[in-house]
This record gives sequence, structure tokens and C-alpha cells, in this order.
Amino acid sequence: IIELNGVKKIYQMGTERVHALDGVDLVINRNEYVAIMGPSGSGKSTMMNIIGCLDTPTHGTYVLNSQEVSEMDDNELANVRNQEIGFVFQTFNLLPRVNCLQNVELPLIYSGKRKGVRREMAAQALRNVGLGDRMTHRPNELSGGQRQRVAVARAIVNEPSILLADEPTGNLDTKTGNEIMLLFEALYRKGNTLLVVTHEEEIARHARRIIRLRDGLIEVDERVDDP
Amino acid sequence: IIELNGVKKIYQMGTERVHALDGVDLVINRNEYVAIMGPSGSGKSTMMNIIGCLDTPTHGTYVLNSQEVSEMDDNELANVRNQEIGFVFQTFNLLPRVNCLQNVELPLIYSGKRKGVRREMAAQALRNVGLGDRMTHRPNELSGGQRQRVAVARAIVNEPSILLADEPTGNLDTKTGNEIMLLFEALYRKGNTLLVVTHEEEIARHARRIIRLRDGLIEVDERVDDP
Ligand SMILES: Nc1ncnc2c1ncn2[C@@H]1O[C@H](COP(=O)(O)OP(=O)(O)OP(=O)(O)O)[C@@H](O)[C@H]1O
Ligand SMILES: Nc1ncnc2c1ncn2[C@@H]1O[C@H](COP(=O)(O)OP(=O)(O)OP(=O)(O)O)[C@@H](O)[C@H]1O
Ligand SMILES: [Mg+2]
Ligand SMILES: [Mg+2]
Repeated sequence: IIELNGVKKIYQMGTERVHALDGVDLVINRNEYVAIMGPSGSGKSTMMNIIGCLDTPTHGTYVLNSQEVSEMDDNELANVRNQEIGFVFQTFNLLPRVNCLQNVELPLIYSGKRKGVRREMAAQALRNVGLGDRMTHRPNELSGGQRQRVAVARAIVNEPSILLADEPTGNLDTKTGNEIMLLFEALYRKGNTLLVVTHEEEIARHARRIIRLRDGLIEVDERVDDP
Repeated sequence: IIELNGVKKIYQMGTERVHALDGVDLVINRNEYVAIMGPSGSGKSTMMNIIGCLDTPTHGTYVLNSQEVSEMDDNELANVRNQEIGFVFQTFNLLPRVNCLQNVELPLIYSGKRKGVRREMAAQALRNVGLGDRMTHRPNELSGGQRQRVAVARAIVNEPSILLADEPTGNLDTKTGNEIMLLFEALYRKGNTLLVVTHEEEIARHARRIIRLRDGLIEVDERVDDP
């Protein structure tokens, strides 16, 4: 369902050209659970942003669910970003002026859920990440790891068919991180597709396939036995 | 040189009270290397902000270098924050509109270094964290781990006598994270004092003492053998 062909992302910086992605070929099928690893600056977030339709390649093509993304109109793109794909950003990207509950309700507003239903689904998602007692806090009234968990709750609240998680446990202690991985496993077992960027081998081991990037290219792509 | 006595930080949220810190007693001597661990939300960043003179306790006292911090005037506080203490923030807090080099030069401007000297010290600090080829990039033209490393470079560029680092390797792969720990070790061997918040046991093992928080209180405080 996800197909990158010869994808490059090149930034022009004065006289210098930065190859964030340098020719990536990748096929991911429905209901796969993939970990993406690689050194800092190797292109992981850039690749995730392209897959999530938040950025466009400078070269190559991206086919999502048999449709060429560069040919989608604005409505189709908005639909993909807001309803088909859940995204946990490396920098969380929460709305600062509303509280956790309202932040997590946002994808449910897009999918047309009624107010009472939205409120309960968002509350449950927050309880699932251990933030049942922080629902009325705004992001700046939370710890770093709590903000990260709100970002996770928002990404999975409407059970997206594709979850893209960029370093979802980077600010979490081991126990809390494992709770997040249990939620991901449950989403995966319901038939959804997961791509998780992580720098921790322990976290990567939850996936069934590991892709390693280096300097904007895929260096390794291997199956992992069921954990 | 750092002494917290009965320190509490309590937030009033409507009818609810959140005890971010619930009575912390802590003594840290000159040239100690301390790791601070604990679950997400246990009070680590709150404690670091108080130690870094960026926040004040609601109860208890904080004595820094034999001086009661609550009795310092604005000039003394500014001096402590900008010259004595280096702080790596959990959310980096880089200036978005200037490039890496200018971000790292900031502490050197406060310590009155001349322009040519500042520029060279900042450039060297960036090379030390592996960003020699990213000096003219602005923060939004960098990866998450690269921004984290700029925050580290800025915190250590003028060799502060106290380094406070809140999750300095949370977004870094193992190899890059180890390079940062080598820089910290060098700073420590020069006689400085280091407090590093981390959720990774591997990183904590570089320290000589581990403090574990839970629910705003110190639960464990133990020496670690030289690694
Ligand atoms: N402005 C605020 N208002 C209300 N509660 C707050 C505020 N800031 C922090 N808190 C609460 O204080 C507690 C401690 O926060 P702190 O940021 O110190 O945790 P932490 O140990 O650094 O967590 P993490 O590992 O997730 O970064 C958290 O439960 C948080 O929700
Ligand atoms: N707007 C930009 N302009 C120029 N270069 C950029 C820009 N955005 C990213 N880059 C560069 O592209 C490369 C890849 O960035 P990317 O964010 O994908 O890395 P990453 O693998 O996610 O790293 P990390 O593990 O540190 O988060 C980096 O070297 C970065 O400096
Ligand atoms: Mg990244
Ligand atoms: Mg914190």
C-alpha cells in the first residue's frame, strides 16, 4: 500500500545541496509492522513526512493505496492526512492553547464524530496512555513525556489504517514506553499498518521488519521473527 | 554546591493540586556526576528548572554555592543562568530565526567574548557534536537529533561549572549519543559538576551517582562505581 520509487529530497542551501533522501525504493504491504532506524540526520523523518503526505519528493514517485500522491487533489490529500493516516511527530506538534482532551479530539472532528462520542473516545485514548488525570491540562502544563503521550493518543484515537510514529518513546521511561508499545501491538493485530522510527533496538524489536537508513539511502531491510 | 531543602512545587489546577515536587532534600557537591531517572511525570524537569534558577519552589529552600537563591537580585540570577550554568533543555529551546552558529554563540556573548573568538569557539563546539557541516542551517533546517546536538553544543561551549542536561540523547542513535557522553566525560574530568536526566540506563551508567524520583520525591540515591 506504500510504494516509494527512486525518491529523493534535495535541499538547496546557497551553493550546497543537502541530499536528505538520495534515492529510496521501498514497498510496504498492508498490515506490516516496520521499524525504521539509522543515525541522526540519515533521512528518517524526511521519509516519514513524505509517506504521511506532509512533504513532497524532489525526484521519484510515491504511490499510496494504488494512487499516485502527486496527482491527488487537495480534498483527497486532506482526507488521507486526517483520516487514513495517524502521525506521531518527533516534535509532538500539539495545539498549545487547548487542553489534552481537545487536542486528542481533533482527528475525531475531521472524521465527523458527534461531540459526546468524540469526548468519550478522546478520554479513553488518554486513559490508555496513562493520562486519565491530566485531561484538562494544556501542553505547557505537562511533562515532556506526557506531551509525547498526548501526541500518541491523538495519532491512534480513530484507529488509522496507517500509523506513522516518529520516535514515539524518546522521552519515556522503559515502563511507560512499553505501555505505548502494547497499544501499537493492539492496533497492528487489528490489521493496520505501522511504521515506527526509533533509535532504541528494544523498541525496534516489537516490529516484524527493520529498515536501516544511512545518508538518505536504505542500507538494510530485514525481516524480524515474531517477538 | 547545590542544596535543596524540603523543596516542593505545587500547581493549583482549579480544585486540584498537582505536587510536581513533594519535599525534595538533596545535596550535590562540587565535581559530582549525577544521573537523574524516574517515570514520566515524576518531577525531573521541575527539579532541574529549580536548580537552574529558571523556576522557584513553592516551599523549601535552594542554596547554590552557599547563597540562598531566593535572596539573589536580578543581576546575580542572570549571571548564574548565563555563565555559571549550562542547560540542555528537554525541548531544546533554540532561537528559530538565527542559524546554529549564532545559537551556540549566545552564551559567549553573555560572557563578553570578542566576536572572532566567539565564532571560533562556537564552530569548534559544533564540530565536537558532529555538526561541522550544518553551521549555517537554521533549527527548522535540521533533523530532531541535530537540533538536540545544537542544544548540547550551546550548553557546553563556555565550559560551565554546572551542566544541567535534561534528556540530552533522547533523539539520538546509540553511536551519536555516545559521542555526546564523551564530551560530558571530558567536562567532568576538568572538575565541573554534571546533572543528567535520562530514561536510558545505558546513559545513566556514565555517571557516578544515580538519583531516582517517583511522584515528586527522591526514592533512591546511590553511588555507582567508576565505569
Ligand atoms: N504548569 C504546570 N501546571 C500543572 N502541572 C504541571 C505543570 N508543569 C508540570 N506539571 C506536572 O508536574 C509533574 C512533573 O512534571 P515534570 O516535567 O517535572 O516531569 P518529568 O519527570 O520531567 O517527566 P518526563 O520524564 O515526562 O519529562 C507532571 O505530572 C506534570 O503534569
Ligand atoms: N529544511 C531543510 N533544509 C536543509 N536541510 C534539511 C532540512 N530539513 C532537513 N534537512 C537535512 O536533511 C537530513 C535528514 O533530516 P531528517 O530530519 O530526515 O533526519 P532524521 O533521520 O530524522 O534524523 P534524527 O534521527 O536526528 O531525527 C539532515 O541531515 C538535515 O540536516
Ligand atoms: Mg528525525
Ligand atoms: Mg521532563
